[in-house]
Amino acid sequence: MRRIVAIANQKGGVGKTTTSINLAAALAHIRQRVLLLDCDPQANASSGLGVRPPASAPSMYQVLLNGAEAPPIVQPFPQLPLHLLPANSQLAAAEWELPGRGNPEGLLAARLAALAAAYDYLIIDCPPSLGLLTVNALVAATEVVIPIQCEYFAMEGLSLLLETVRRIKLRWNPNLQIGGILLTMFDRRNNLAHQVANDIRRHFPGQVFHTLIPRNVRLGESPSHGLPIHLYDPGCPGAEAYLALAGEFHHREDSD
Amino acid sequence: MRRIVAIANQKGGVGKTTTSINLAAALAHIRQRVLLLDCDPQANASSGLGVRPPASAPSMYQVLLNGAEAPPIVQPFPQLPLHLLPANSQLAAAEWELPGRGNPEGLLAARLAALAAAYDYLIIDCPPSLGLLTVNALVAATEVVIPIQCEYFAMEGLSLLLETVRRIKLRWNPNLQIGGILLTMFDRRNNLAHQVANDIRRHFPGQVFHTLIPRNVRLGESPSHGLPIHLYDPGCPGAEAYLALAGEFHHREDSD
Ligand SMILES: Nc1ncnc2c1ncn2[C@@H]1O[C@H](COP(=O)(O)OP(=O)(O)OP(=O)(O)O)[C@@H](O)[C@H]1O
Ligand SMILES: Nc1ncnc2c1ncn2[C@@H]1O[C@H](COP(=O)(O)OP(=O)(O)OP(=O)(O)O)[C@@H](O)[C@H]1O
Ligand SMILES: [Mg+2]
Ligand SMILES: [Mg+2]
Repeated sequence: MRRIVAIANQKGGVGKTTTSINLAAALAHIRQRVLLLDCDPQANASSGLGVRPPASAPSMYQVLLNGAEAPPIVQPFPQLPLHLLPANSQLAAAEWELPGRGNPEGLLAARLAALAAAYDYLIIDCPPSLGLLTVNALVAATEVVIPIQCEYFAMEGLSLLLETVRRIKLRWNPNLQIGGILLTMFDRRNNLAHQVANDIRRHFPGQVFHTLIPRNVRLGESPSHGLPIHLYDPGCPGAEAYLALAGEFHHREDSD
Repeated sequence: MRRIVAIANQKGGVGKTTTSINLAAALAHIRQRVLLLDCDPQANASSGLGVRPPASAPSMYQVLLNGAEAPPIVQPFPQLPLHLLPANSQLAAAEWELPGRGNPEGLLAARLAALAAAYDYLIIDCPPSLGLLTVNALVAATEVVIPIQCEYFAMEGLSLLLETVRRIKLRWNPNLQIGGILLTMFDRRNNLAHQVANDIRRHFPGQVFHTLIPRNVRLGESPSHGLPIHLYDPGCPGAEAYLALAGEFHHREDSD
């Protein structure tokens, strides 16, 4: 069963891009065919893998807005079955050009129908907002993974995001499931982190991944080398956590 | 000279809200009359001070969209000359309702003309995007303060933000200055942080605040108590840093 996974949370800086890159790479490491789609005009998922299409080159913008003939898919590491559909800053224009099209919410879903066949997993990195780019990802997705920092503001935005997911499921995408809530940048020396983690597990029983992503400085360094964490520093806590997450994610019962 | 300060950066989670709340409170602590405006639909600046207007109550949304008669300004702490114009999730609708108005970019500036007279500083917390809410803040502002984490992705987004500021200055707001780049969540044990900080200082000489905001767990805790840092834990590194920032900010030569 092909899985299209949106990594979304309108709260900024919670680890969406870090999770998109490293979950995608870890799934490729366990021999899954993976396509990572960069749906954020900041294009951090692209640059974090060393891919920076110049402003005039084809990228996610063309695929969304004019269904580019051959989508500009790259394979950054020959030894990994990880493909990337990169973005650049042109994508920022999509937020106000999309409303002028018929079915502006469903454009990505329509484009993915042709692309998805070649992959086991499609992972979509979303911007920190609930605008049309995130809506497109949620309409196209079979599930949404919600990275969340164990900080006070984390809980505030979660109900708004879950409400948006419910509305999208009702109106455009009845298949959309909650893939799981992922606790990121977890610092076990910090009391607040434990309190928030317990709160989240209590509020959303059975929906929080067992794998916790620890705060690990190597995860902040790896994008500056254009490498996913398990190629940058295979033995570090960050690499182990994302490989564990890929295992948990891949072996989850679909009926969950 | 009244100063209207937008705290902006489309990169998520860099400390915009933490800086808005704590710079505003620290300026009030040194007896400046301060109005904090929450322009982010996440409403973290409001909830971080314990203020949560229900969805139906007047808030920033009404002020922007229909110039509410008496703006719903509150003073969360009687002992501090800190006023707050709070937001709630209704503000999310503004991003798509504003384009239908005449001069959608200049609505906040028009509303502030009447409000600003009573204050020395107006501090505007922005969402993690360069959409119409952030544009409104930049059009209304006399200066923009850019919080930036000393991480790899930090530099990527900075040129896009500075380009946006330049365009806004040309088209709508010739008074808009760069108030300064603020290095936040600085962890002096982390090599990458030092590298990025040096890079930023080299690329933007004279525009980076001398005050560095350290990573300090108390800054993550204070919003859960609805208190600015200098009321929550007056002696902690976070409180000292924001008081130092207020001092540097207030005594900066205007001609800088
Ligand atoms: N587990 C971690 N440990 C340490 N640093 C991390 C971790 N996860 C992410 N980071 C760093 O924290 C910052 C924010 O992470 P990231 O950019 O992935 O968040 P995001 O949610 O994608 O942000 P945005 O909302 O801007 O899209 C980045 O600089 C990243 O390198
Ligand atoms: N110096 C600091 N030390 C430790 N934690 C911090 C610091 N500054 C901010 N934080 C915490 O980091 C998280 C992100 O900060 P904050 O919410 O202020 O960023 P933001 O840029 O406003 O995010 P958004 O892009 O979602 O608006 C929050 O949980 C906050 O409490
Ligand atoms: Mg991101
Ligand atoms: Mg904020």
